[in-house]
Amino acid sequence: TPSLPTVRRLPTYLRLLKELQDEKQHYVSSTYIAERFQLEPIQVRKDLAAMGIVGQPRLGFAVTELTCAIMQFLGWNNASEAFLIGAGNLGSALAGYSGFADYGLNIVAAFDVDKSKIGTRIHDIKVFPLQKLPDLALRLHVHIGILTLPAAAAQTTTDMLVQAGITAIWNFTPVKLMAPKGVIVEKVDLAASLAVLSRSVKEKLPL
Amino acid sequence: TPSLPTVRRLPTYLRLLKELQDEKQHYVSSTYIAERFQLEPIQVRKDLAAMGIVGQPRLGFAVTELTCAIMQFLGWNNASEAFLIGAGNLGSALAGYSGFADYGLNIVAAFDVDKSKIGTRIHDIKVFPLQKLPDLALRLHVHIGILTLPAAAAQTTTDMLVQAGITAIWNFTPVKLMAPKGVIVEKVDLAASLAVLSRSVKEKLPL
Ligand SMILES: NC(=O)c1ccc[n+]([C@@H]2O[C@H](COP(=O)([O-])OP(=O)(O)OC[C@H]3O[C@@H](n4cnc5c(N)ncnc54)[C@H](O)[C@@H]3O)[C@@H](O)[C@H]2O)c1
Ligand SMILES: NC(=O)c1ccc[n+]([C@@H]2O[C@H](COP(=O)([O-])OP(=O)(O)OC[C@H]3O[C@@H](n4cnc5c(N)ncnc54)[C@H](O)[C@@H]3O)[C@@H](O)[C@H]2O)c1
Repeated sequence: TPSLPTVRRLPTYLRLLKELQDEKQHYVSSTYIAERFQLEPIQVRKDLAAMGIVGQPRLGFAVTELTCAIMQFLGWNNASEAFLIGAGNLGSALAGYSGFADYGLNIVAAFDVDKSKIGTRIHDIKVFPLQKLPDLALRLHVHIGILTLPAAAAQTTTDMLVQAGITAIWNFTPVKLMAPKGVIVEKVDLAASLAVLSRSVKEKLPL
Repeated sequence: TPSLPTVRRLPTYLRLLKELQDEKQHYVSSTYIAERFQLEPIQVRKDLAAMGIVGQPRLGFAVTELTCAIMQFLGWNNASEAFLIGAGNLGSALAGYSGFADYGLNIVAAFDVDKSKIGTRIHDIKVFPLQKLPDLALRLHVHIGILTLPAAAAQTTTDMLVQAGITAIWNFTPVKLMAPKGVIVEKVDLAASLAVLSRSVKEKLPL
C-alpha cells in the first residue's frame, strides 16, 4: 500500500487535475505536475503508478481517468457522513466549509454540551445534545467523528464515541488520543505546524 | 539543526511539561515521556538533547528548565505579532483561539476585501481593508501573515504581502504558494490530513 507522504500529495494532484479539466486539457505529463509543485518527476510517476494508472507515450496521463482513480483510491467518490463534536469556533468554521463536499465528506449533525447551542444550527447543521450521539450514530450509520471540543474533554468523549460505534476520528484537539486498535485517529496538529513556522522565523531559514 | 519531525513533536512535550508543572512535579524521565506518547525513548532523548538539556542521573530532566529551553528554541518566549488575511469562517475561528498566546502568537489585525466586514471586529480584532496592510505592516513591524482567504486570491495576495515586508506566511489555503527565497511558507494541509483519514477508512487500517 502506498506510503503516507504519497497519500498526502494526492489532494494537490486532484486540485491541478480539476483545473486542467476546466481548461479542457485531456492529458497531463508527470513532468508538468512535478514542475508545478516542485517535486521530483520520478516521485510523481511513482505516486501515479500507485493509483494503477499508466501514462501513454508522448501524451501523458488521461486527466479524467487519473481523477477517477485518485477519487476511488481515497474513497472520495462516495460521500461519507460525519458527526462534528464541539460546535464552537473551530467546529463552526469546519461546518461552514463547502470544500469538504469535494472530498466526499458530509457533516450531517453537530453535538455539544452547552445548553445555549443545543437546538441551534451552524451553517444549516443542527446541534444536538451529546447524549443523543449514540442513538443517532446507530440510526444514521455514521462512523466518522470530527473532534473540535476542548482538550480537557477530548479523551473521555472519544471513549464515548468509540462505544457508540465511531471507528474514525479526525482530531483537531492538541491531545494525543488513546483509542482501541481498530479505531482510526488522524490528528490535525496546528501547534506542530506553528512550531515549524516559528522555528524557521527564528532561524530565518526558508523552509 | 534538529529535523522537522523533532520540531513538530516539541509542542506535545510542552503540553505535558505544563501538566507536570501544574502537578508540582519537578523532574520527568525520557522513558515517561516516551510511554505517554508511544514514542521510542531513544527518540525522546535525541529530541531533548537537541534542546541542549541533559538529564540528571536517576532524576531525569528538570521540568522548568526543559520548558524554558523548548520555548526559547521555538521563539515562543517572545510574542510575535501577526496579521490575519481573510476574515471569514476559518479566519474568525483562528482569531478567537486563546491558545495561540501560549505559542507566542498575537494576532493584532485582520484584513478583508468585503465591505460588510471592514470596520467590524472578530473577537476583538479589528478588520481593516486589505489596502491598509502595507502601511500597517511598516508601522507595527509585523512580519507574519496568516492566510485564510479563498484559494483564487491566495497567490496574488501573497505577492502583495511579500512586497509589504511580510517574511513568514502561515497558509491555510489549499494552494501551493510561490514565494521568493527568504520568505517562509508553512502550509496547513487539511485536505492531506483528510486524505489519510479517508484512505485508512477505506482500507480499515489503524493508522
Ligand atoms: N479555534 C482554533 O483556531 C483552534 C486552533 C487550534 C486548536 N484548536 C482546538 O480545537 C478545539 C476547539 O477549539 P475552539 O476554539 O473551537 O473552542 P470553543 O471553546 O470555541 O469550542 C468548543 C466547543 O466544545 C463544546 N464542548 C465542551 N465539552 C464538550 C463535550 N464533552 N462534548 C461536546 N462538546 C463539548 C463547547 O461547549 C464549545 O461549544 C480545542 O481543542 C482547541 O485546542 C482550535
Ligand atoms: N473553513 C474551513 O474549515 C476550511 C477548511 C479547509 C480549508 N479552508 C481554506 O481556508 C480558506 C478560507 O476558508 P473559509 O471557509 O474561511 O472561507 P470564507 O469564504 O468564509 O472566508 C474567506 C474570507 O476571505 C475574504 N477575502 C476574499 N478575497 C480576499 C483578499 N484578496 N484579501 C483578503 N481577504 C479576502 C472574503 O471576503 C472572506 O471574508 C480557503 O482558502 C479554504 O480553502 C477552510
